[in-house]
Amino acid sequence: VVALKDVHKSYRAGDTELRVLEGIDLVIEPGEFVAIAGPSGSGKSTICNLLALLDNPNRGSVYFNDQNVEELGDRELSLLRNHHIGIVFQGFNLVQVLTAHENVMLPMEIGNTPVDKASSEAYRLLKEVGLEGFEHQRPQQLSGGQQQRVALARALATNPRLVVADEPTANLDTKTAMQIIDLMRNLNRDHGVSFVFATHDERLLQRVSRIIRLLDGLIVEDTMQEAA
Amino acid sequence: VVALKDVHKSYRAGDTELRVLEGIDLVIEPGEFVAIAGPSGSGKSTICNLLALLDNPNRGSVYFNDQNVEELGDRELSLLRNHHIGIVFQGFNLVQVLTAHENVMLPMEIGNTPVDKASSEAYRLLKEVGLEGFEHQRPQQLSGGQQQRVALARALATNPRLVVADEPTANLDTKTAMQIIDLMRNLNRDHGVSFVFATHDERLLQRVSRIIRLLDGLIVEDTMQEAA
Ligand SMILES: Nc1ncnc2c1ncn2[C@@H]1O[C@H](COP(=O)(O)OP(=O)(O)OP(=O)(O)O)[C@@H](O)[C@H]1O
Ligand SMILES: Nc1ncnc2c1ncn2[C@@H]1O[C@H](COP(=O)(O)OP(=O)(O)OP(=O)(O)O)[C@@H](O)[C@H]1O
Ligand SMILES: [Mg+2]
Ligand SMILES: [Mg+2]
Repeated sequence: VVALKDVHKSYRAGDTELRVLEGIDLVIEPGEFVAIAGPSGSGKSTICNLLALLDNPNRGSVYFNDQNVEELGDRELSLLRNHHIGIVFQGFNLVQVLTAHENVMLPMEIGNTPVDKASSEAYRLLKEVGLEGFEHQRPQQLSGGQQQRVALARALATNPRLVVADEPTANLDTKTAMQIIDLMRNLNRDHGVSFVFATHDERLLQRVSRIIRLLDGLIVEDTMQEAA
Repeated sequence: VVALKDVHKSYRAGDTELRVLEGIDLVIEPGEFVAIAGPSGSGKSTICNLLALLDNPNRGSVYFNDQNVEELGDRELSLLRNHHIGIVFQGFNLVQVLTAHENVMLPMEIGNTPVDKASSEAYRLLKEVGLEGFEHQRPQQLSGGQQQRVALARALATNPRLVVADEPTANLDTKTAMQIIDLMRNLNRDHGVSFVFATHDERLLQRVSRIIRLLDGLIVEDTMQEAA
């Protein structure tokens, strides 16, 4: 569903160049439930941004459904992202002036879903992530873990084929984290939604079926496992 | 060093009232290394804000060094916080337009430390949290876990007596998290700095000497343990 071919990414700061990704080859098939693990600063968020088509590599190519995304115009790319990809950012990135319910509706409205349908779907998703009763709070009135769950509900709003979630359980206690992982596991099994997580959280790492380990800008391990 | 006496905290949203803390009694002695655990939304961050003197309870009192903080004027309170309390926020709250180095210097400059001393201390602290080489990056040029560590370095900048850290390891891989926990454990043992963590992270919970559990706005457990 998404693939990186010999992808390099570096940042320039003045005249120094920081090489973050040094040649990444990575294929995510439909229906996968994969984690990308690695030390702080190793490039997990950078890979998430590339997989979610939010950023471009300096070298190498990104493919979505076997098409090189460089061939797509801005508008096509934007539509594709809105319809097919859900992203949970490490810092949540919720719109501060909108309520939780409005935040979750946003991608659906951008995708031209009728308002009444978007509204009931947003209520349903917020209930699914355990936030019934909090729909009309704004982000600063929500706890860290509650904001994290609004961000997940928003990522699921347009029924995407691929969800890229950067540390989706970092701010959750174990009981809530397990409920959230169950929710994602069910969407994966019953609806074939592909999930790619950037995470260091053992509770999530134990429940994925494939772990990709990053170190010094390269993939050093890519193994299948029996999900717990 | 800090204590909450029968503290109640609630938020009003329209005509509904959300009761978050329902009567909390909590004493933190000098030199303690304590964790506050509990489900997402249970009130951990709310307690952190009260302990760090950033917020006031609706009922009940907060004492710092045995003095009721209500007796302090705004200016006194502000000086006390700057000199004696370091806080790590769940969302980091770094100043986006300043570099990591400048962010760490900020509390020292506010406290009238000479610039050259503040500058070398900031470099030292950033090295201690593993960020040597990243001192001149701004927050958006840093990974989530790197930002988290800048926030910790900033909290330690004025040699505070009490550090209140809200989920300080949530965005860190295990190796880095252990280094950070070691750093805090050493400051605690060798310099008597009191640490209060709000966390659900098992890796940190195993290394504190006391765990306070929150549920439905009340403390349901307060036990000493052998730190790992
Ligand atoms: N805009 C930028 N300019 C310069 N350097 C950057 C920029 N964005 C990220 N970096 C650097 O790229 C490296 C990788 O960052 P990335 O956010 O992908 O790491 P990560 O694996 O997600 O880390 P964490 O686990 O701490 O979230 C880091 O060393 C970071 O400092
Ligand atoms: N300004 C506010 N207005 C209304 N409700 C608020 C406000 N701030 C926090 N709350 C509510 O207070 C409750 C406790 O929030 P708090 O941030 O202390 O929880 P927490 O234990 O830190 O959660 P987490 O583990 O998710 O970070 C939550 O249900 C939250 O929605
Ligand atoms: Mg990251
Ligand atoms: Mg919190």
